[in-house]
Amino acid sequence: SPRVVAFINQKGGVGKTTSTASIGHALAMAGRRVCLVDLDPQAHLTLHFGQDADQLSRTVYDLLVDPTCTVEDVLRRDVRPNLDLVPAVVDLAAAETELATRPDRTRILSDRFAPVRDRFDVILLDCPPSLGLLTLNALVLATEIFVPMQAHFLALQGVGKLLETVGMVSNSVNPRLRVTGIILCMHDGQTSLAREIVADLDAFFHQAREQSVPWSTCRVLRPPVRRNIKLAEAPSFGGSIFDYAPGCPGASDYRALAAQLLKDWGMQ
Amino acid sequence: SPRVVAFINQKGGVGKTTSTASIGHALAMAGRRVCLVDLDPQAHLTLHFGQDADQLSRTVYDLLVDPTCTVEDVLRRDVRPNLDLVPAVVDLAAAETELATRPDRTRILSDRFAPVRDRFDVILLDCPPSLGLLTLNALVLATEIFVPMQAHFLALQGVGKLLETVGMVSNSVNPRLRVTGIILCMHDGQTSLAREIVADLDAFFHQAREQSVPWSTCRVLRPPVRRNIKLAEAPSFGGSIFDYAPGCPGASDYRALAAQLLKDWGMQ
Ligand SMILES: Nc1ncnc2c1ncn2[C@@H]1O[C@H](COP(=O)(O)OP(=O)(O)OP(=O)(O)O)[C@@H](O)[C@H]1O
Ligand SMILES: Nc1ncnc2c1ncn2[C@@H]1O[C@H](COP(=O)(O)OP(=O)(O)OP(=O)(O)O)[C@@H](O)[C@H]1O
Ligand SMILES: [Mg+2]
Ligand SMILES: [Mg+2]
Repeated sequence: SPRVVAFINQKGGVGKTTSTASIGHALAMAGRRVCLVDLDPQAHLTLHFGQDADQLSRTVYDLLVDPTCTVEDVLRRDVRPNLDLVPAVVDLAAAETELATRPDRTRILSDRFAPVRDRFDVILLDCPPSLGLLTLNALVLATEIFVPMQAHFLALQGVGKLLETVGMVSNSVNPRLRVTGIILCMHDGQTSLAREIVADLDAFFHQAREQSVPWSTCRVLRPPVRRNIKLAEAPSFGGSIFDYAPGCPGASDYRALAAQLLKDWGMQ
Repeated sequence: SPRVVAFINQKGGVGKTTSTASIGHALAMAGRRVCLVDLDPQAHLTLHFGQDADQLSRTVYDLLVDPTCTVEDVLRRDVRPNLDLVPAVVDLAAAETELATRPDRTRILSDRFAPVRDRFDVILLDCPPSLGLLTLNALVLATEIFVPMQAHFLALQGVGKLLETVGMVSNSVNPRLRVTGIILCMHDGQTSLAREIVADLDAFFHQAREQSVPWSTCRVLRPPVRRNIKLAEAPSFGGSIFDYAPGCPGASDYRALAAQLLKDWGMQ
């Protein structure tokens, strides 16, 4: 049964989409069957793979709001070898309002995705910068959570609030949900600020191992992903970093992260 | 009558708070009477000036929801020489829901702030990463808007949506509202991506000069603010960049930006 990872952080611009796209593509290149799901009305993950929203007749929006729409209708097969994508479009912003009154509104994605779930080794869910209904749908489908973040002082504040929300979800709708990894994005490893923040995070998760909390097995994933302008350029070429600049430091860091995940998951 | 500038961008982590704090402090150091208003439930601007939320009995939240609370109650005088602050706390997140049914809900800040408005030369409003009710209150009080952003491909998309919202507000509640400046934050000036994005922005605003749109006088402000880790470190010391590292490149860029603004505003 597949690893289902939600990339979550209610702070904007921290590296959720870049991490989902890059790790997803790296895992597919390593031969695993991967599905990416774009849950953000900004549809940046969809852009990362050159998918034109105007040509998308069926997206995750339809999957959520239209009972006649199936996951087979929206699944774009092999956008890259071994890599499928459920795309998003801007209309998705309306989903939160449209679904607000349905009693099963946090379960919809999980229920609708179920028929194809076991087709994949890994499913990655890119979430918008909020803890609203779209993110909650991801938290119900997922088995684990990665938190992309920058090693900055203000970023630490958001993490506390995020863990609190995860705690509530795992206590109510998805008891097996774990926070298993922090991804350090846009990392300036040379600075004392970054080193201090990483040390704080390592210490926090070390003492959490003794507690019965959903992040008791969480650790900071290595390597951190260095700031590398190539990662910001790639989406303007409609491709991931592995399409655009496979030899650059950003590609190398994400490839190493993916390789480490395959080890941890016993999937080599 | 004062310059009232809202720092707006619905994308997260683009430099709104850092710009509001740094430009505000620089203008105060240049001898102008400045008021900063923190409209973000994250209360990062409040942190930037070492203001402890637990000690804040009165914040912008009270100003918005409690009719007995006056602006004099919440105004923290001289947090730095010439610099007053209306702080925020996390409770502010509830304001959007609490005010949702009031017919005057976008005017409240403007109305409640009116008694002290003319005490200042410049009022700067730090907004959350959304186009919701708190940001709309800023848009009604403001006379102009600055948009902090990174010169990245994905950042351009957000700007279009932002301008559309500004257009709607200026057509309905605040006809004199102008978008007057783009602030380039965390700028990697050496990269071709940054140069291309800046060229695109310059060209866009050049052709907008002929149109009757609220951004017809907007330009990219100079200098761009370089990426500088000192700017990320400053809030962890409870101070602005001018308290923490007044000689660093980040301080120099924001000081130069503020000086240019004073020229443009005829306020030297
Ligand atoms: N390691 C990196 N080096 C340089 N630029 C990066 C890096 N990682 C991400 N970026 C750029 O930073 C910006 C924000 O990254 P990204 O879109 O992945 O964040 P996000 O958390 O998904 O944002 P949002 O909250 O808007 O969904 C993008 O322009 C992206 O290209
Ligand atoms: N020029 C810069 N160089 C380095 N770091 C910076 C720079 N400007 C801002 N930062 C850091 O980047 C992060 C995001 O900046 P900031 O908080 O100003 O953005 P924001 O748009 O206000 O975010 P939010 O949407 O969460 O309110 C912060 O950790 C900040 O310290
Ligand atoms: Mg994203
Ligand atoms: Mg901010």
